[in-house]
Amino acid sequence: VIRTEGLTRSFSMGTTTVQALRGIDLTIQRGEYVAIMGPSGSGKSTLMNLIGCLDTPTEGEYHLNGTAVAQLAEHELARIRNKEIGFVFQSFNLLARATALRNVELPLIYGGVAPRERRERAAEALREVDLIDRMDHRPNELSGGQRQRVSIARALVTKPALLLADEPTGNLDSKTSYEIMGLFQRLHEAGNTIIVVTHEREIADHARRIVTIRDGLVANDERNIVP
Amino acid sequence: VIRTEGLTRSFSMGTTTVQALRGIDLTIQRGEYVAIMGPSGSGKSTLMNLIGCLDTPTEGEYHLNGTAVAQLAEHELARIRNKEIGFVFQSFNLLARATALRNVELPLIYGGVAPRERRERAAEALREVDLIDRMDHRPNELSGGQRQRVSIARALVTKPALLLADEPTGNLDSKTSYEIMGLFQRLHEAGNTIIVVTHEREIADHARRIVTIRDGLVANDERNIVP
Ligand SMILES: Nc1ncnc2c1ncn2[C@@H]1O[C@H](COP(=O)(O)OP(=O)(O)OP(=O)(O)O)[C@@H](O)[C@H]1O
Ligand SMILES: Nc1ncnc2c1ncn2[C@@H]1O[C@H](COP(=O)(O)OP(=O)(O)OP(=O)(O)O)[C@@H](O)[C@H]1O
Ligand SMILES: [Mg+2]
Ligand SMILES: [Mg+2]
Repeated sequence: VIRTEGLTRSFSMGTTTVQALRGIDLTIQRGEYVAIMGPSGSGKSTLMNLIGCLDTPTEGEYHLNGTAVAQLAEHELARIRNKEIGFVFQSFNLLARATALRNVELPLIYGGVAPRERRERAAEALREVDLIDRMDHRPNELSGGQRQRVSIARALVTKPALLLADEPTGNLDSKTSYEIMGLFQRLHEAGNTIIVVTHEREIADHARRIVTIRDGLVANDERNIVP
Repeated sequence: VIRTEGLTRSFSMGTTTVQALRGIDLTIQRGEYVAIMGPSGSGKSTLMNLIGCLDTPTEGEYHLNGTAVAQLAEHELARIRNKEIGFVFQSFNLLARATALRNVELPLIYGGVAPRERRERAAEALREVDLIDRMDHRPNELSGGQRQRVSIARALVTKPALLLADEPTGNLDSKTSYEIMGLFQRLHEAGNTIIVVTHEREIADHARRIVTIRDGLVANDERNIVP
């Protein structure tokens, strides 16, 4: 379960302060499928980075599975990020000097999985995003959408209990997007929690709940009847 | 006018070769508004980089305004890229250590515009993409869609005769996308040529012609009645 209270994140820049989040109260149960929408600059990625334990709030509380994240030691946070959370970054965040396969293997390397098993699982994840024939390409030898799909494969390779996907289809054509949403659906049906940031309504419509962020606040939070 | 004949681009990777473009014949008249669509990995960005004189083909010919680009000296290519072409990159390509304002000023610095005028024109371009209040932020202090809009402002600041925009709205919500398409429309109405790569039909529908690329070839090329 994800529970935030009064979650605030400010960035101080010299003389001015940018308030990216101004007090977010949000509860997401285990196994939910939530879409987060809102205008460019409204605070969606900032919220995802806090939920994913990649950043700390300026004020407010964040409880993950009943534990206050602020109280957790760094090694415990690292364990949660590696074993329980899969993160698809809006800017992909791939290692420039590693092949597609190596990038997908990374979470398994951190998790201490044996080399042979991790290569097989990484290859399988690349097969699922239809990129097995690009496994030896480095990021600058891939198209924009292919880089995005490598980043998706990396997030899915650990079959995470919580998938956080920030604009996962921004660079993909409709057919490829549809295939990626099918992968998310399968992860969801296995009982995992999915949170997707998107600006595309067709993508949000796969979720059963749509949260709208505007100017750092929750503007709307409604159930979505999946068409 | 843009005219390509048998345009081919191959990437050799050790023992294998990836044929990104397999012979593209395309003619685009001055003042046209063309959308390029196609699956992820089909060759759209590779084609845009060739049209924008940022890359050279493996085979085939490319004539820009009646001149064979292959015959042009580097300083002449640099002049064309700076004065006549505006490029919105799929991965934004902003300078990490420069502010938003400075990034937008760059083409004007290369073009030898006086400091005061170039700052005013760059600020005006940022105002047009609704980012004047972020002009002092560096890229890592901006949201994904804000970085994209800085990259759009940089491409528009020279009021280019040819605008090449590669997935310009991938990270933008509908309202912001609509505003950006309004800016492109204005540039088009002033008689300039616009080529937009997109996977969103609503974006392609602003163009009067849609070219579909599939597996490195032109699969379809049709007039589009703007709704
Ligand atoms: N430097 C390179 N070395 C090897 N292969 C490359 C290189 N650049 C691109 N490719 C390959 O060429 C093909 C076309 O790439 P391109 O970037 O043009 O596709 P695209 O249509 O823009 O895709 P997307 O919609 O995902 O951005 C891809 O399959 C890609 O893997
Ligand atoms: N490191 C930072 N320093 C200063 N301001 C920042 C920083 N990171 C983000 N911001 C600002 O905080 C606000 C929220 O950013 P955020 O990335 O969360 O937006 P977003 O909703 O994900 O937008 P997009 O849809 O464009 O990706 C933006 O206005 C941005 O300029
Ligand atoms: Mg974002
Ligand atoms: Mg591309």
